[in-house]
Amino acid sequence: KKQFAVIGIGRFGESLISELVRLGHEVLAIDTDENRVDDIASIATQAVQADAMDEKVLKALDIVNFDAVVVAIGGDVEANILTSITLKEIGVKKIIAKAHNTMHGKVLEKMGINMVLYPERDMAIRLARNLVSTSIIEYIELSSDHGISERTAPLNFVGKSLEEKALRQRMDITILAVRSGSEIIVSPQADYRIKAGDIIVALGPVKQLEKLHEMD
Amino acid sequence: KKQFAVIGIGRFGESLISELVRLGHEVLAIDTDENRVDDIASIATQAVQADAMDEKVLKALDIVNFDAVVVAIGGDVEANILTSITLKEIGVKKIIAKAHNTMHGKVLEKMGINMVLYPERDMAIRLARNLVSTSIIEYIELSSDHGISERTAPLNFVGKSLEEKALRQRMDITILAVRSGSEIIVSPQADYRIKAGDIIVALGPVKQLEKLHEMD
Ligand SMILES: Nc1ncnc2c1ncn2[C@@H]1O[C@H](COP(=O)(O)OP(=O)(O)OP(=O)(O)O)[C@@H](O)[C@H]1O
Ligand SMILES: Nc1ncnc2c1ncn2[C@@H]1O[C@H](COP(=O)(O)OP(=O)(O)OP(=O)(O)O)[C@@H](O)[C@H]1O
Repeated sequence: KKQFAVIGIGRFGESLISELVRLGHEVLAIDTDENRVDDIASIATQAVQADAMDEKVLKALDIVNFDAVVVAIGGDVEANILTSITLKEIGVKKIIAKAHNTMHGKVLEKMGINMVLYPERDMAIRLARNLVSTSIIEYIELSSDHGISERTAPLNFVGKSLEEKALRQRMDITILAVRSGSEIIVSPQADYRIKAGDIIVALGPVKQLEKLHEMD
Repeated sequence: KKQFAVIGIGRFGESLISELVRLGHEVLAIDTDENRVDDIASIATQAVQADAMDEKVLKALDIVNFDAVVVAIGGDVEANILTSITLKEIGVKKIIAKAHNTMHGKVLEKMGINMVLYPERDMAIRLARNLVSTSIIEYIELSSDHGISERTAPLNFVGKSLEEKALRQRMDITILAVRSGSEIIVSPQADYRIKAGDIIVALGPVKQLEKLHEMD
């Protein structure tokens, strides 16, 4: 069981806290805004109203012993930077900070913050690749009639489960695996719900794979 | 060569326009803000100052014939929803909209928008998985002394190139492939720069793979 601190309970911070807790780990949530602290109190292991730029508070919370601290402060770029610097100075080993824009991100990188995140740019790049490459990414020929091919999930698959698409019955296609973000799900269950950007690894007759390939 | 329209030139919209152009496609950028239109004019194929809620403007731009239209308007949730509805009404086939929060996203999904994106939540979930699973994801035993293992890139690899890490010289480990986001790079070049969340597929002596596994 790991211990994390998330500073700033915006949309990113809130989703991060929820997911870390869901994965079975302890999360300390910190925010200056009392309402946000109250809203997260039932989800986070501990929720504290505090100004994260205050070194005394961070030390009192024993934050230096956490597995990682995430600076999820957004619009206030100076608060984000000052908090990140303070965490580094008191000896936090693993600091991840969300950058509000490219300039802010460069400052954080120059400061030696372990990981700097750009959610908007990241998603834009993934969407761009999804929009342009409906082409087959990889193809393995099993015989002149059968193959295995990889392609980004057609748009009309997104949000649907594999059983809803009934590919085996309707197209004689078997989904061997799905790459979703940075994970790979081998032999996905029938209730697996396809997400935007997922890459589907399909086995089937060449003609059916071509049909799959033509769907956008 | 595909044709895309991106409405709203915020951080997400701007990164999307740049990446689509970089990938060799045509992009029409639309924003009400003259400064943002001017700033993107040298990158986008075409940049137009307009209110995207205005059906007459959208029709005049022939937007219904584009391969996809992305609604990247942020804070003004009503403008985002109204623009998405208008695009659907005039017959645009592929509409992708960025949701400002979960409530907004639900409205868009109920409206039948093809793809609804949540950049902050998406990145938070990917970060959460990266933070908790430094454990080996997959392991193939080649012999009692050698194996192939997969793990998320250690934090201190992020941002560095493979040649900087010099894994073959220093640890006798060969990087067979890197999964980055939704793509897989087989036999990556020495100048490949490791990104946050990347999954490394490594071949080497069991003891060295264990050392790699213990790095956080
Ligand atoms: N010094 C500080 N200490 C602790 N929390 C802070 C501090 N400054 C700002 N915050 C909090 O950070 C949170 C996130 O900031 P903000 O809402 O500006 O970011 P955002 O970029 O819109 O976030 P997101 O994109 O994740 O929704 C806010 O709840 C805010 O109260
Ligand atoms: N009706 C409209 N027509 C065209 N553009 C619009 C309209 N309303 C807002 N925009 C533009 O959308 C752009 C993005 O919106 P905004 O900056 O509020 O979003 P954001 O959530 O901060 O974006 P990001 O997270 O991508 O940086 C702005 O440049 C704004 O001028």
